[in-house]
Amino acid sequence: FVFNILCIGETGLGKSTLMDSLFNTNFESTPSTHNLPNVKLKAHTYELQESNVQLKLTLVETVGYGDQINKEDSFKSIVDYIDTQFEYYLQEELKVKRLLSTYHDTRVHTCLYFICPTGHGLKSIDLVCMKKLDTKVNVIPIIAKADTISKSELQKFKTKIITELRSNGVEIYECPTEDETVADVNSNMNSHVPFAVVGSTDFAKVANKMVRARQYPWGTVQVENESHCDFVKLREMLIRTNMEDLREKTHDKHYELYRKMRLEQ
Amino acid sequence: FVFNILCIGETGLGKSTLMDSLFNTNFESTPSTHNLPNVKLKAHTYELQESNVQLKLTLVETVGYGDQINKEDSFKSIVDYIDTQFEYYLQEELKVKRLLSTYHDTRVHTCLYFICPTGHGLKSIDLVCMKKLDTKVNVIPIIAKADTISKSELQKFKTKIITELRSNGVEIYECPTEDETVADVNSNMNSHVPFAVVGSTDFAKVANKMVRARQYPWGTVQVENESHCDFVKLREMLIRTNMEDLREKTHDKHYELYRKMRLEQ
Ligand SMILES: Nc1nc2c(ncn2[C@@H]2O[C@H](COP(=O)(O)OP(=O)(O)O)[C@@H](O)[C@H]2O)c(=O)[nH]1
Ligand SMILES: Nc1nc2c(ncn2[C@@H]2O[C@H](COP(=O)(O)OP(=O)(O)O)[C@@H](O)[C@H]2O)c(=O)[nH]1
Repeated sequence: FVFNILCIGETGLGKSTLMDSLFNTNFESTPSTHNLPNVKLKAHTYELQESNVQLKLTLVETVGYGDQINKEDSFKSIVDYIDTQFEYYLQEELKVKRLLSTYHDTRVHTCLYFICPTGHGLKSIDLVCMKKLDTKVNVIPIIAKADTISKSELQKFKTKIITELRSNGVEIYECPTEDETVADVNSNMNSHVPFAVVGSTDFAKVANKMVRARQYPWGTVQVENESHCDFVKLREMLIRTNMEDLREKTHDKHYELYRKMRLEQ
Repeated sequence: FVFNILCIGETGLGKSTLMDSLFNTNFESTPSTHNLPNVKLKAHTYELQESNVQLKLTLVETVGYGDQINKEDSFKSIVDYIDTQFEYYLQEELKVKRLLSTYHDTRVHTCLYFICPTGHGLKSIDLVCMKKLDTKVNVIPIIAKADTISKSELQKFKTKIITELRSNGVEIYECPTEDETVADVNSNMNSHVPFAVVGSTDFAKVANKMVRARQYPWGTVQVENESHCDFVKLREMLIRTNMEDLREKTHDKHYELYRKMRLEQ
């Protein structure tokens, strides 16, 4: 089982922390600095056991995204990375003697776009970036560090984001609802997008159990408490219910479009 | 009593909310959008009663700071604004028949620079901007939306910021410690910089009193609770202990430098 996730977001938005939380592990990662001259991507591949399945997970994270004073080239390295993985697959597919079944597929199955929890809406860089990526990868926007936003502000913020995405023609990933067995669960998930997530590498004792949490003087945010944030929904959507659909859409929709445009050149 | 504050920071960092909290009032302000093509400044002047003194307060806020994909011109409008106020004063000062005692002084007495609570350090734009302003205005860096940062992360973050400011030669405002009557209070204040602040336009009932607070499902952040954030220290430093020193340094140090460079041209 291969699964590849690309995380895009400004430095310090909790990308590494969220990945550790989602996969319940401590991925090796050196904390990023804010002063890279251009956006880099760092990719790591890990072998994990997830729901009794052997998972070959590749996590790709942007480094320095949004930090430059001039952000015009922020997208180039991201788009290049996605296209390069399509290109490798295409080259393998076009071989006379090929081994697609054992080929290590590095195509990006989903892009988690981390939105800054300003409360006001999307930034220009968010809209421009997601618009460049929506025909190349399944885009899932998430509100990072959602413990910054109170319940009353959150619904307004989510509505504003969805409105801005729609009015700018940005296509985001939607969980499939044709299959009756998952239709209800999936349309419920779709109604909560963008998921407001909180991640943590720390644990706290709550009701005699050690749970992932962020402790503040005024209270403890429990990552897996659904009345605190949408972390559980994101994990459900990403890893449990829709991993197969994300891989299929990458192959049948995004890769096909790349291949068609590439072979028409 | 005239006092002029310039607030610089990205959209959604809580600038208007903090001003409402500091002066315990509801300043008229339309929420900002993220898509201005360049940075604007909006200034409002208010008549307030503060600690039994009639205060003519001018609040200047950046609009659209840090939102542009290319941030190179972000500083120009800010520097121009500060210099323009010095220029108006200089023109009045140079008049033969002048009325300095009734002149409405619009020179910026302090610049509150709002730092994004990433936990990682300053962004390039923060360093470049504060470096451009430190010889023109009293710069007070503050960590915005400090309820995003846990106690254990906060000290590391503050240390990182101070280190980066020092290694980049950025001069920030320091409360005066020569006067024995305020030396202790002021050096204690200086040791807490950058102040980690939380603001709120909402109130909650705590111990039978209505206090400014942000309510979350996991707890209530009390703006004026000193174990929750440094809001009280900022208010103390700005409005109660050092307002006079901020005005004096603006006149004796920053304005004099402007005047000297201007008259040498
Ligand atoms: N308030 C809050 N802070 C978080 C959250 N996740 C991570 N952090 C903190 O934010 C800082 C940056 O996190 P990190 O995962 O290194 O961000 P990255 O640069 O995007 O990989 C660290 O101090 C984390 O403890 C969250 O959900 N909420
Ligand atoms: N977590 C947190 N949110 C805040 C704080 N202050 C303001 N906000 C929220 O952040 C959003 C933007 O605040 P606003 O004052 O309009 O920011 P401005 O654009 O910088 O003027 C609003 O939803 C506020 O309720 C704070 O101290 N902490």
